[in-house]
Amino acid sequence: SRLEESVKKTISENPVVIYSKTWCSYSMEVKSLFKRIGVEPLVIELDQLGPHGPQLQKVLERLTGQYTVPNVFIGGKHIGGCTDTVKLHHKGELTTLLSDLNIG
Amino acid sequence: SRLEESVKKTISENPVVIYSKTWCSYSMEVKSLFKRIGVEPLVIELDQLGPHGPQLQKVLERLTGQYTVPNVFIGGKHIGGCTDTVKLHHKGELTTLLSDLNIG
Ligand SMILES: N[C@@H](CCC(=O)N[C@@H](CS)C(=O)NCC(=O)O)C(=O)O
Ligand SMILES: N[C@@H](CCC(=O)N[C@@H](CS)C(=O)NCC(=O)O)C(=O)O
Ligand code: FES
Repeated sequence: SRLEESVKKTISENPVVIYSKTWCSYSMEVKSLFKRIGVEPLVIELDQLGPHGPQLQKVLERLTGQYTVPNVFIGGKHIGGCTDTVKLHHKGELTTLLSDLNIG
Repeated sequence: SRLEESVKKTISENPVVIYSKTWCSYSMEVKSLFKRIGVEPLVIELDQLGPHGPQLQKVLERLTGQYTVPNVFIGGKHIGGCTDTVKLHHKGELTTLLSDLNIG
């Protein structure tokens, strides 16, 4: 579908992409984590897109198996949600992954 | 207002009350915290009350200054949100407060 193609384009053209909701604390946590490590993600706030928000959320589920937000992509790869990203960081693997991809 | 009176009644008649949203991870965290310490809170899911949900959320803001969820009350007293409750627990003060009130 066209929406699916636009998501694939977005995650391939942007090193870090976060599908988020503005009022969601887990989304806030993952956004501020990237800020702390000096990386500026492309953030797409699903609650600010009118009817496109829920549509995008379903497309992301189709593409990644994950319906929930935040939904995090690094270097075009699906990373997961807040907990997954924080775990990766605690293992030291987040900054490694980012530097391997020359991000940040 | 009648809604305000019903909130005051709810928090005075129930030792632990959590105003929550079913799909919110912070709400899930605080609900499972009480479960882990063996306390059964009264949980009011604001997203399952149709138009009453947003109305209740505004009443809670008027009563406590807090608009966000989760919104936690113990022994009729406003405790705060997820972070506040977790902090209290890490300091050992949550179980103390609950036992002082003969809860759980
Ligand atoms: N363990 C997941 C939890 C994700 C989750 O449950 N997200 C909630 C918001 S906190 C969600 O997407 N709920 C459905 C919705 O908002 O549409 C993570 O760490 O990201
Ligand atoms: N630090 C607060 C954060 C509370 C917060 O930002 N809650 C969000 C959901 S996670 C909220 O209520 N957003 C507005 C809404 O859902 O109506 C806490 O620990 O509870
Ligand atoms: S909506 Fe509350 S943590 Fe996501």
